[in-house]
Amino acid sequence: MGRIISVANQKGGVGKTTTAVNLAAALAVAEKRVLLIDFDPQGNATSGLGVDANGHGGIYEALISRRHIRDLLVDTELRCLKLVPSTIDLIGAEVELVDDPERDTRLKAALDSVSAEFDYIFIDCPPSLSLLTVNALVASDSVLIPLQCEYYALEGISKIIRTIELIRSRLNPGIEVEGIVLTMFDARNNLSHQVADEIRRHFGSKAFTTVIPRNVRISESPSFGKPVLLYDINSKGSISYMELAKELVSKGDRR
Amino acid sequence: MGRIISVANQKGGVGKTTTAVNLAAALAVAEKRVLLIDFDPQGNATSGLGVDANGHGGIYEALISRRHIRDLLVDTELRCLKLVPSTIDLIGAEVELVDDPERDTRLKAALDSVSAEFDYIFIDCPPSLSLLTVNALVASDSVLIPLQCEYYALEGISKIIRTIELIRSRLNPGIEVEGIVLTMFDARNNLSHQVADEIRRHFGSKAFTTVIPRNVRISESPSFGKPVLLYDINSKGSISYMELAKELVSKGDRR
Ligand SMILES: Nc1ncnc2c1ncn2[C@@H]1O[C@H](COP(=O)(O)OP(=O)(O)OP(=O)(O)O)[C@@H](O)[C@H]1O
Ligand SMILES: Nc1ncnc2c1ncn2[C@@H]1O[C@H](COP(=O)(O)OP(=O)(O)OP(=O)(O)O)[C@@H](O)[C@H]1O
Ligand SMILES: [Mg+2]
Ligand SMILES: [Mg+2]
Repeated sequence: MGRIISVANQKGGVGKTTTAVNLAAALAVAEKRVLLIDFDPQGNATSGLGVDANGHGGIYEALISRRHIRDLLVDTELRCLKLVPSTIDLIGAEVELVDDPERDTRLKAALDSVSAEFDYIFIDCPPSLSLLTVNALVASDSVLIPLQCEYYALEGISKIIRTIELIRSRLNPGIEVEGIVLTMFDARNNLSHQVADEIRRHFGSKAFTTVIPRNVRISESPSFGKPVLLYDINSKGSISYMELAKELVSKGDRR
Repeated sequence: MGRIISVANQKGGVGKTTTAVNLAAALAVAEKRVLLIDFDPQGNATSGLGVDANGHGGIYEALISRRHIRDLLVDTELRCLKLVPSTIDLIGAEVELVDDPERDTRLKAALDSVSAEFDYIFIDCPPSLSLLTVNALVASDSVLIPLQCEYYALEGISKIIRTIELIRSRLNPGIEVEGIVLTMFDARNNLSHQVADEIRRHFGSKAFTTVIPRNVRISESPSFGKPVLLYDINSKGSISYMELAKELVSKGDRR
C-alpha cells in the first residue's frame, strides 16, 4: 500500500509546492511509483510540472462528480511520476461541499481505489486550514510540513500542529507528522540559524536532517515547467531534494 | 474621508503583511492618521506590530457580533497608527457567515462608522479568495497587490485581477487597482528582472515605480515586533517603504 503524505502549512509561500514537486520527482527518479495531487486552486504544482490542465479533468472531478482517479492521471516527463492536476473550478469545491455529510472524506474515498498502485502519494495543499486541507489530512497517513526559515513561519507552526491533532482525535486516528522540512535556509543569515535551532530544540527528530537551501535554480525551474533535477541536476537545490528523498525512504524502512 | 485599501493576493508569502505593516508605519511617521486591520486568522500583522491580542477583542467581534470598531482599536508604538488585531476565532468567521444574506458587506458596514477619522485604512488579507478577502474588497476603495518577483507569483496575478473585476461588477462598482508593488526584488537575479519587466509591460503605470528589495532587516524586524523603520531606519527596507508611502500619497494628490 502506498504511503499518502499531505504537504501542508497554512502559512503562505513556505515552499509547499516546491517541496511536493521536487520530492515527488526525486523519488520517481529513484524508481518509486509516485502520484502527485495538486490540491490547490492556484494550480502551481500543475504548471511546475509543465502540464496544461485545460480541457483535461482535474481533482475537482474526483471530489465533486466522483470520477475515478485513474481516469484523471496525467503523465509527466518522469516515467514513474503521475499527476492529478488542479483546475480553476476547485475554488468552488469548498462552498459546494459545505452541506454534504461526507464532505471531510471525499478525497479519502477517491484515493482508496488507487493507493495500492503507488509507493507514495503526495497532496500539495493550499495556504489555509479550510475544507480542502481537512480533506487532505483525513486522506493521509502523515503530513510533511515545509517551514521557511523566517519569523512568521515559525510563529505559525503551532497552528498546523494543532490542526493535525484535531484531525487525529476526530477524523483520522492514524495520522502522524512525517516531519518538518526547513526550506529557503540561508547560511549567511542569522535568522535562518535561529529558526533552525528553535525547530530542532522543539521537535527533535521530527525535523528532517536534510535542510533545503535558498537556491536560485529552484525558483527558476517552474518557469521551464520542470522539477529542479530536470532543470539543473547538479544544483544545490537538486542535491538537497534527492537527499530528502533518501531520508524519507529510510524513515519508511525503519517503520 | 479616509481611503480604504486592501492589501491582497491569493498567492502565499508574497509580502502582503510586510507591505501592510511597513507602509502603514511609513505613512504614520509622515503624520497621516492610519488604521491597520489584521484580517488574516494567522495574525501576522498583529505580532509584526508587537501587539498581544489575547484578552482583547479583534476584528472577529466587529464582523460577527457587530461591536463598534472604535472599541477594538489598539495603540502601536507610532502615535498615528492604530491596529484592529486578529484573533484565532477569525478562522471560524467564514463558516459562521455562509448563510447570512449580508455576509459580503459585514466589514464595509463596520468600517463606514470610522473611515472619516483616518486618512488611510489598510486591510491585510489572508492568502485566499474566500469570504474574508471578498469582505475586504467590498469594503475598499482600492487594492494594493504585492507581487514577489518569482514565477508562481507572476502566474497568479491574473486571478486576483479577475476577482477584483468580479467584485466591481457585482458588489463594489467603485473599486480600482491602487497598484502592483514588486517585492523581494534581488538585482543579482535574472528572474527578478524578468518578472519586473513583464509586470511593467502588462500593467504600465499601474505598477508602482518604487520596488521593495529583498532585505534581511525586513525579515528580522517582525521578531522584534516592530516595523522595519523602527528596527533599522537606515536600512534599504525602511527607505523603500518610505518611498512607497510618498508615491502613494502623491498618487492620491493627483486623483
Ligand atoms: N529553496 C528555495 N530556494 C529558492 N526559492 C525557493 C525555494 N523554495 C521555494 N522557492 C520559491 O519561493 C516561492 C514560494 O514557494 P512555493 O510557491 O513552493 O510555496 P508554497 O508554500 O507552495 O506557497 P503557497 O502558500 O502560495 O501555496 C516560489 O516562488 C518558489 O519558487
Ligand atoms: N522585501 C523583503 N525582504 C526580505 N524578506 C521579506 C521581504 N518581504 C517579506 N519578507 C519575508 O518573507 C516572508 C513572507 O512575507 P509575508 O509574510 O509578509 O507575506 P504574506 O503575503 O503576508 O504571506 P501570507 O500569504 O502567509 O499572508 C516573511 O517571512 C517576511 O518577513
Ligand atoms: Mg503552493
Ligand atoms: Mg500575511
